[in-house]
Amino acid sequence: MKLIMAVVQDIDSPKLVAELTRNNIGVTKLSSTGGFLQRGNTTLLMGVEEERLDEVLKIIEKICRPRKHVIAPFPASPGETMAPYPIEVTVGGATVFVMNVERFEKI
Amino acid sequence: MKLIMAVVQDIDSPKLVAELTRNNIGVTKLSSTGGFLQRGNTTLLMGVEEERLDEVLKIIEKICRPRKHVIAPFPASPGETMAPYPIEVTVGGATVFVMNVERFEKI
Amino acid sequence: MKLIMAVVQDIDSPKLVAELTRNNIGVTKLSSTGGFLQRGNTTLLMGVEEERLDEVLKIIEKICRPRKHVIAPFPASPGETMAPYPIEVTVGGATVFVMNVERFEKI
Ligand SMILES: Nc1ncnc2c1ncn2[C@@H]1O[C@@H]2COP(=O)(O)O[C@H]3[C@@H](O)[C@H](n4cnc5c(N)ncnc54)O[C@@H]3COP(=O)(O)O[C@H]2[C@H]1O
Ligand SMILES: Nc1ncnc2c1ncn2[C@@H]1O[C@@H]2COP(=O)(O)O[C@H]3[C@@H](O)[C@H](n4cnc5c(N)ncnc54)O[C@@H]3COP(=O)(O)O[C@H]2[C@H]1O
Ligand SMILES: Nc1ncnc2c1ncn2[C@@H]1O[C@@H]2COP(=O)(O)O[C@H]3[C@@H](O)[C@H](n4cnc5c(N)ncnc54)O[C@@H]3COP(=O)(O)O[C@H]2[C@H]1O
Repeated sequence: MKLIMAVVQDIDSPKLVAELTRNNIGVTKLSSTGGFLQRGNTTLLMGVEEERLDEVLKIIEKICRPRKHVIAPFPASPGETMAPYPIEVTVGGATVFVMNVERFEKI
Repeated sequence: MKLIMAVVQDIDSPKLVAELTRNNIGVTKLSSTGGFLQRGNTTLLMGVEEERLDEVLKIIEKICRPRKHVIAPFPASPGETMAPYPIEVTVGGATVFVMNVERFEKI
Repeated sequence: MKLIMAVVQDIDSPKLVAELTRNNIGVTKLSSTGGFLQRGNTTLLMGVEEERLDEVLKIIEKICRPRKHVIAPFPASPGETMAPYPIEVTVGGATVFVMNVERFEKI
């Protein structure tokens, strides 16, 4: 059993969760916030048998798309000089961590 | 040190957290949502010394009970045919992942 | 790649996230609750290359401070005798778990 933790954009989460459920993949959703943009995103936890790992990564890839966000520059600390124009940041479709599960129990 | 991530039903969480605390087990609570039922549940994080792992799993087993939920069927996508009657889903007491902690620090 | 899960006090989280971002460390923030004090705290997820692990732990150490909280004693179960006076609890700066990431993907 592997545990996948995937940080995805809020806008892709409903479709991704529906597709995972349709394929009988267990998933738990956590609301989260991106450190850099300070905007809401979604962290999904999926316990997956090792032989289905690639299938799940393909589903994530199919549904989660990178998007460009235009942000007004913000000073990290007061007095820091800011760019006088908005900057463009590309937010990836998903940031995915796969960890080993030593023991899995359904109680 | 092992990290236990347990997804439990909201209704069992207060009693479980109190019992863990009474037994000097550290625990952090995260609000979460089930992928299938789209209902709130609770994800607990517990860093536990390896020799106390079985004790903690027994406490979870003692307090977390499976329950039947009756749900009105919902279409995964518009136009999909729905069962004309409510369906019964059994939600387990806890879904538990145990992972190895390579390094543990109290700062 | 290692995944750091750090439970920190809410009051230190903004400064810590800003410092991590300034140092190009990716971070995702989850709102959480302490099991014992039942107060809000913050759980940070950081995927970090192994050679930057010590650097990140030093940043956490620099910013997260232990603090004394005075709490009115609360009965774990009704009828339990309570201390007749408030008690002092020291909450540490950070509780840090480091786990191995078997696979890391940016989609
Ligand atoms: N110090 C910095 N300087 C300049 N640009 C920066 C930056 N930090 C992040 N960015 C950019 O901003 C996007 C949003 O980052 P945020 O931290 O809000 O939201 C992140 C964060 O919540 C999570 N994430 C990414 N890498 C992570 C890591 N190593 N550990 C934990 N969470 C991570 O995934 C979300 C999307 O990340 P993604 O890389 O696709 O997209 C990132 C990246 O393109
Ligand atoms: N492998 C895994 N990875 C990550 N999180 C996991 C997981 N397995 C379970 N969970 C978490 O635990 C909750 C309870 O799961 P349980 O299997 O007891 O109880 C489940 C199961 O009996 C049923 N169920 C789940 N997915 C289904 C599906 N695709 N088809 C039919 N029934 C499903 O509905 C109940 C509630 O599911 P829901 O998703 O709302 O809520 C789930 C989910 O939040
Ligand atoms: N092994 C572990 N696994 C998962 N999460 C963990 C953990 N150890 C600590 N945490 C998380 O870190 C927070 C701060 O813990 P710390 O040990 O610094 O500070 C603790 C500790 O000094 C004290 N404390 C905790 N449990 C206690 C108990 N059973 N009896 C007496 N004092 C306790 O109260 C402070 C606040 O605890 P609280 O639970 O509200 O909040 C905890 C909890 O959210």
